[in-house]
Amino acid sequence: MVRLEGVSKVYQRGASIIRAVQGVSLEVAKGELLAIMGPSGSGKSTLLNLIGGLDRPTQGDVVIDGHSTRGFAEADWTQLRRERIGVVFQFFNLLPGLTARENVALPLLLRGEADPEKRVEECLAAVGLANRGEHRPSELSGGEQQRVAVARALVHQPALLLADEPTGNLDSKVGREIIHLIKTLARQGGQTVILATHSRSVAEEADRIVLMRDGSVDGEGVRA
Amino acid sequence: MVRLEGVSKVYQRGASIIRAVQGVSLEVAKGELLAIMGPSGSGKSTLLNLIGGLDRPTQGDVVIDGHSTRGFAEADWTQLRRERIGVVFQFFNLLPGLTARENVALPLLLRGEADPEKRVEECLAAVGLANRGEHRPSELSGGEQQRVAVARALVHQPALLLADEPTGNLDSKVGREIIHLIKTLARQGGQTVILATHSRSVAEEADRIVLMRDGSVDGEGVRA
Ligand SMILES: Nc1ncnc2c1ncn2[C@@H]1O[C@H](COP(=O)(O)OP(=O)(O)OP(=O)(O)O)[C@@H](O)[C@H]1O
Ligand SMILES: Nc1ncnc2c1ncn2[C@@H]1O[C@H](COP(=O)(O)OP(=O)(O)OP(=O)(O)O)[C@@H](O)[C@H]1O
Ligand SMILES: [Mg+2]
Ligand SMILES: [Mg+2]
Repeated sequence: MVRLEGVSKVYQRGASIIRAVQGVSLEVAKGELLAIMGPSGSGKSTLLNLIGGLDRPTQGDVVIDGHSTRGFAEADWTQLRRERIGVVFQFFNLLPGLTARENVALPLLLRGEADPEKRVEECLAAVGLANRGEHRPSELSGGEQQRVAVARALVHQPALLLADEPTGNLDSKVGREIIHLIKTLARQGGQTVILATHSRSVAEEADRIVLMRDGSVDGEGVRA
Repeated sequence: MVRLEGVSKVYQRGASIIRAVQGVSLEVAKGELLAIMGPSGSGKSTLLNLIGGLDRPTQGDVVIDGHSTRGFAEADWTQLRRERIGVVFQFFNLLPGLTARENVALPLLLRGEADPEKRVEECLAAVGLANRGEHRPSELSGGEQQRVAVARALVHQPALLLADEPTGNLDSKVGREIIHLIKTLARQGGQTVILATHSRSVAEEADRIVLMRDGSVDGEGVRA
């Protein structure tokens, strides 16, 4: 499903060089659930953004479904994301002017689906927000906004889910429910999941855990 | 330092009524470190916002240093926050157009301090970001942005610190360092700290833990 070949990302600002990701090579099989752990600033979000085409690597190649993305234009990534990739951003990126229901419906509307209502209500209910569909992000708590972001990333049943700290603003009980939801849907639909987390108990739900430190990963990781 | 007398906050939107905070009475002594825990959506952020005057209660009174704030105008709260209250928001509220250093300096500049540099560098170093002062929030990781927000809230040595999930985007090691920093500074300066958290290990650093559920607190809480 996903293969990284010597992927690096370097930010240069005047004299200072920040090596956010350094020579990461990794393979994630179809249907696998991979957790990435690592200290604050170690490169987790940068790596997820590179895999989802939200940022371009300085070196190396991101191979999705056997196809190199090295020559991808912006429009190629947009189409791939729309059809096969769901993303839960670390700070949600919900559209403030839309209601929770409209935010969740967006991936389906962008694919031209005429009747997204039923699927949207299912996803809102699955994350415990059945009766909050009419509220805008500013009227929801931090954890409720995060759950809307999770519902939005799952609504179009993407082949690949990239989730950046999907339970960071949740209490442990609701956090467990959300991870079990992601895991159940992934098993049912054969989805591949790559998630970044600071929580040990979330990482232990994965098939494999990789550790990042200063932009590089420690080999193939360990069985969770 | 802080006394809440039957404080409630109700949001009304057409037919739906959301009781975010319901009849909370609580006293926090000067120099005390209080932790508030509770499920996602239970009212933690709303309560902190009411204590800091970032929102107005529907009923009840927020008493700070023995003075009722019932008659406070916007300008009174602004002055009180500028002089005596520091806030770490759940989603940071950093100014995107300013560097990390400028964001941290802001509370001092607003008080008319001419030479904030030395104190600003101390705070950036204290949160582990000594060499990132020139970067803007968009160039920092989630956890790094959170640490800038903590440094900004501490820089003017406020009498009262309100911190909403101050370690939510940090790994456990850096999270522990930040809480110990807050605790040490509070002990040295006699500061009162009220923090909301989903992390048991953070809450255990406090003097007392109060639980919120559906907008109300469970009495006086327990000794941590
Ligand atoms: N403007 C608003 N209109 C309607 N409801 C609101 C508004 N602001 C907050 N709420 C609701 O009030 C309740 C309490 O929200 P609050 O942000 O205080 O929760 P919290 O304990 O901080 O949760 P979290 O741990 O998820 O951050 C939530 O159910 C939220 O949806
Ligand atoms: N535009 C940028 N310019 C300079 N440095 C950057 C930029 N974006 C990210 N970085 C740096 O790259 C490093 C990796 O950042 P990244 O966001 O991937 O970390 P992370 O592992 O997700 O951390 P966290 O757990 O705090 O969210 C950080 O030190 C960050 O400051
Ligand atoms: Mg991150
Ligand atoms: Mg909150």
